[in-house]
Amino acid sequence: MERFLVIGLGRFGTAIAKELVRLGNIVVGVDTDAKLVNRLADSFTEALIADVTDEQALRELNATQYDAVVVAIGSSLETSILCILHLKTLGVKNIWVKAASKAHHTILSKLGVTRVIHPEVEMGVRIAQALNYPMINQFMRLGNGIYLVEVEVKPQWHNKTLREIFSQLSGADSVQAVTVKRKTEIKTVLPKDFVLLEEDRLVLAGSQSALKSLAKRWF
Amino acid sequence: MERFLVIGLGRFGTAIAKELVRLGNIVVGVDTDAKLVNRLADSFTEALIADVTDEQALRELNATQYDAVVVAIGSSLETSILCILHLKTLGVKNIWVKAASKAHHTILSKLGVTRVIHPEVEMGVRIAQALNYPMINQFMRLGNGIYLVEVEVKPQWHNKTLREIFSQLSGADSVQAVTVKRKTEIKTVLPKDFVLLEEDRLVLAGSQSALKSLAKRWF
Ligand SMILES: Nc1ncnc2c1ncn2[C@@H]1O[C@H](COP(=O)(O)OP(=O)(O)OP(=O)(O)O)[C@@H](O)[C@H]1O
Ligand SMILES: Nc1ncnc2c1ncn2[C@@H]1O[C@H](COP(=O)(O)OP(=O)(O)OP(=O)(O)O)[C@@H](O)[C@H]1O
Repeated sequence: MERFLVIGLGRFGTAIAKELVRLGNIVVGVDTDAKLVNRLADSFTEALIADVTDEQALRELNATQYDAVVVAIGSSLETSILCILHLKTLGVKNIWVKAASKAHHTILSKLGVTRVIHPEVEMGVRIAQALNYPMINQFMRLGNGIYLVEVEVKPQWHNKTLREIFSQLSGADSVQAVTVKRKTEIKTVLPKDFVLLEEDRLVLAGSQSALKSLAKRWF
Repeated sequence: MERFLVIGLGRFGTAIAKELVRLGNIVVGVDTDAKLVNRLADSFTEALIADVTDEQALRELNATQYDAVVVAIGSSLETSILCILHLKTLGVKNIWVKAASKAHHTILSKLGVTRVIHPEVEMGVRIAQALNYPMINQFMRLGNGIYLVEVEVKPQWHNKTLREIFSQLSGADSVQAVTVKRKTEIKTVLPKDFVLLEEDRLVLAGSQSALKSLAKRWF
């Protein structure tokens, strides 16, 4: 069981803290807003009121005992930076921080943190990709321009073989069917005459350009 | 080439608009903040100053000509809701909207939009999962509790066969190796004596509980 300290209980910090609790971890949440802390008291292992720009308050939180410390303070650059400075002085090693701008990101990197997150920007990019490729439900980037994508199985593909489906889509030769999830089973051996059923989930792999040309012909 | 209208050019809206441009689409950005619009004028096909709570201004934007309209206004519930109301009156069908709270989400659903997004919450959940499973780089949910995960290939696995690796990890029998990406190649046929090399990326599939028990023994 791991222990996490989450500083700043806005939408982003609270979502992290709640999900870490759901995954079975010990989570202590900290914020200066007493009303907020009281409201969230039952959602975490512990919820504490503290001003993290005060080094003494951070020392009392015993921040080095945690597997990771998350700092999710967005609207005040000064607060976020001071907090990180104090955590580093106390010897905290694993720090994940929200950044609100490129300038904020640069300062955080110079101070030395484990990971900088821009929630709005990272989600914005994902949403744009979902708008641009409506037939792709989710994807994984595997490096060297190779992607795994999970695609909508169109009704006209039901009870058709992979050979039939791929022959309709020219340019498909550089895309491979990787796996089909059928109910609770994962099928990894996919011969050309494998037949797709209605509730199947199909995962393909290929280069970005091959998948793009496939996507344009998809709909 | 598709056409998108992005209303509200904060961090989230701007990230969507820029990524849609990068993917080769026509993108028109709209905001009431003239300074912001001027700064972003070269990043989009067009950047316009307008107050979207004014139905006449929206009518002049010809919002129905777009494949989708994104409304990325977070801090004013009233502005977001009025904008959606006008878009629906004008007959816009495909509307994706940022929500800032559960109450906001409920109202948007009642008005009838295509998709509601909580960028901070959705990113918060992803970050918590990355903190909880440090060995998993990315994942896909395939339904029925089945996941695809891309995992770190540990140095002690280099030049070892899949048989050797999986025998070290008990409980691994219910997890399947789905694909290995090696440089620009995707290997989908993975016999037990397949040897992993240093820069390989390994993708596994299994139920959440099987992957969880594997993860705990991983490190
Ligand atoms: N000095 C401080 N010590 C502890 N908590 C603080 C301090 N300053 C601000 N906070 C808290 O951090 C939380 C998040 O801060 P803020 O509102 O700046 O972030 P945000 O990025 O706008 O939030 P969201 O995650 O909702 O987008 C708030 O609940 C605030 O009370
Ligand atoms: N009536 C309006 N018409 C057009 N644009 C507007 C209107 N009201 C607000 N905006 C713009 O919407 C943008 C985003 O709004 P807001 O700051 O409320 O969202 P946010 O969710 O806090 O942003 P972020 O994406 O940075 O988290 C701002 O740039 C603002 O100028």
